[in-house]
Amino acid sequence: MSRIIAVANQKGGVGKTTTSVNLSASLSLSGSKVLLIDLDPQGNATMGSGVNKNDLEASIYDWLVDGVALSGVVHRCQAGYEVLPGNADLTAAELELLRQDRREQRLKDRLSPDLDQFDYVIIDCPPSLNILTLNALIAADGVLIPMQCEYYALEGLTALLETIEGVRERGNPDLAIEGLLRTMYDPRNSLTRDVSRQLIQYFGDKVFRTVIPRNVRLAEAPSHGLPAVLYDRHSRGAVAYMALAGEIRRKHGAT
Amino acid sequence: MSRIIAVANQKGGVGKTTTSVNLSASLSLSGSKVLLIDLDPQGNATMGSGVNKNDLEASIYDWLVDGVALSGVVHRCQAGYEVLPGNADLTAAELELLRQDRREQRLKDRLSPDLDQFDYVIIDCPPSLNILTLNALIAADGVLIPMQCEYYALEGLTALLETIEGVRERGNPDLAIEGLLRTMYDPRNSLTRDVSRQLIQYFGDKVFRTVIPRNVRLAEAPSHGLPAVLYDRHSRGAVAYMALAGEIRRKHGAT
Ligand SMILES: Nc1ncnc2c1ncn2[C@@H]1O[C@H](COP(=O)(O)OP(=O)(O)OP(=O)(O)O)[C@@H](O)[C@H]1O
Ligand SMILES: Nc1ncnc2c1ncn2[C@@H]1O[C@H](COP(=O)(O)OP(=O)(O)OP(=O)(O)O)[C@@H](O)[C@H]1O
Ligand SMILES: [Mg+2]
Ligand SMILES: [Mg+2]
Repeated sequence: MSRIIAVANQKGGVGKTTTSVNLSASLSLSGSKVLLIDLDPQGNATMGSGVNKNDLEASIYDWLVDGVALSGVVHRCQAGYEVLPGNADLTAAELELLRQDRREQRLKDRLSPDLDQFDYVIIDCPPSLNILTLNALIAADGVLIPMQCEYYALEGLTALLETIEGVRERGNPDLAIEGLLRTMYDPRNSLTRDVSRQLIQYFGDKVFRTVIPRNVRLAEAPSHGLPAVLYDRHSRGAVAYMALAGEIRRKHGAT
Repeated sequence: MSRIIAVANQKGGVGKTTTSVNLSASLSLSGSKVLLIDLDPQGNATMGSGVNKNDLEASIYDWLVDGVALSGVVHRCQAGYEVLPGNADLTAAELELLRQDRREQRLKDRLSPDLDQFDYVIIDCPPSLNILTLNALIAADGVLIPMQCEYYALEGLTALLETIEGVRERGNPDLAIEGLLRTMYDPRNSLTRDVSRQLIQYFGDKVFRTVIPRNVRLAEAPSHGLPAVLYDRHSRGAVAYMALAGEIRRKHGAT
């Protein structure tokens, strides 16, 4: 049974891509078959996985809009997971989807024939609650919410939770919250500790025990086209993402 | 003569809102008449200016789409600038604009009757190259590009510069680059220094001399509904934004 996890938060720069790439790599290195879908026109998860978004024969646009087979678009990455690469063509896909019927279900429909090949499908979402993110939420079993422990990120949670509630009513009643992941966590910073305390107060065990520290190796790894778990596997950032993968596998019975 | 500055970068979390709010406050405290426009459905610039986005009688939607007069929507803030508040209704405005004819010119058209009341109009853009950001670029005299000195932000510059070039061809030939602003700058971090060197190499004097340091007071101020230049005017973050306001005023002859 495969599990589809959307990594989403409309607040920008909270660690969606860093989480998607390093979680995919960590799950893959511990034996799971993983597909990483880059649903952001910025194409960061693609570049961060070592695939050049500007030099693709086929991209997620061809698969999502034109119906090209998955096997004709994916790239296998050094850490062993497959990536469905994205680039600026996704902006055109957004406008194209707005014109169609079942426009929110498109990703779910396109995924179903290939789903049984993977244990996990990880979807990196853009910083917006647009039709692309809605497609990810309709297709997903769970939503992983990366959270910088700062005011604007906390303030934006309400809108995200309302959108998730709306998706449950409109097409995906079983959409669960996989968890809230504290990222770029700096324990010396009282604002960070304060927001973290509020998260645990409101969300309890929906907050992952694993906390991702601020660690420069996580920011350096993408320029080498590698996840941190390969670029510097003993770094605090890499170790934290391996721990996150373990926490997720235990939740769903390791696959 | 008023100057319209769009603060834009599709990369999320690079400091667009923090720059918009603190630059508006700094220009206002040094005597300029300033309008801050919140064009992001997240409504962060609105909250960061002390206006409750969830309790508005009228928002930017009413002004932009329904043609309500500016004086009926703006709020005067403690630092003296006016804010045109935004909230999630902007997502509906986006879909509404896509249906209209002069859809990219709407903001420019709506601004022109009130422009002579202000020395500066600062537009906080969402983390996307969508119809809202396009409206800001069509209306603007200059684009201020906040830049975190990290790989994904550097990598995303090409797409942003191509969009700016497209806007010059399609409707705003005089659109200038106000400057690239290095934000959350940590000089101890070799990745930051490295990316900063590349920015100066490619963009020369288009890179602002003023550098905004990473400073926790900038992240704390929004939870008090205040710009940092009021919350803690002697902090390194506040001083840097006052210096940026000075650099911009000198460029255009202080107004
Ligand atoms: N734990 C961390 N420690 C240090 N740097 C980090 C960490 N996580 C992410 N970063 C860096 O912070 C920046 C933002 O992270 P990232 O791009 O993953 O966020 P995002 O939510 O995907 O952004 P966007 O909203 O643009 O999609 C990147 O430059 C990344 O390399
Ligand atoms: N110089 C700085 N030092 C420390 N923290 C900062 C600094 N600038 C911004 N921040 C914090 O970093 C986070 C991101 O900044 P901000 O929200 O202004 O970026 P943005 O580009 O507007 O994000 P979005 O893409 O979501 O609109 C916020 O929590 C903010 O408080
Ligand atoms: Mg991202
Ligand atoms: Mg912002």
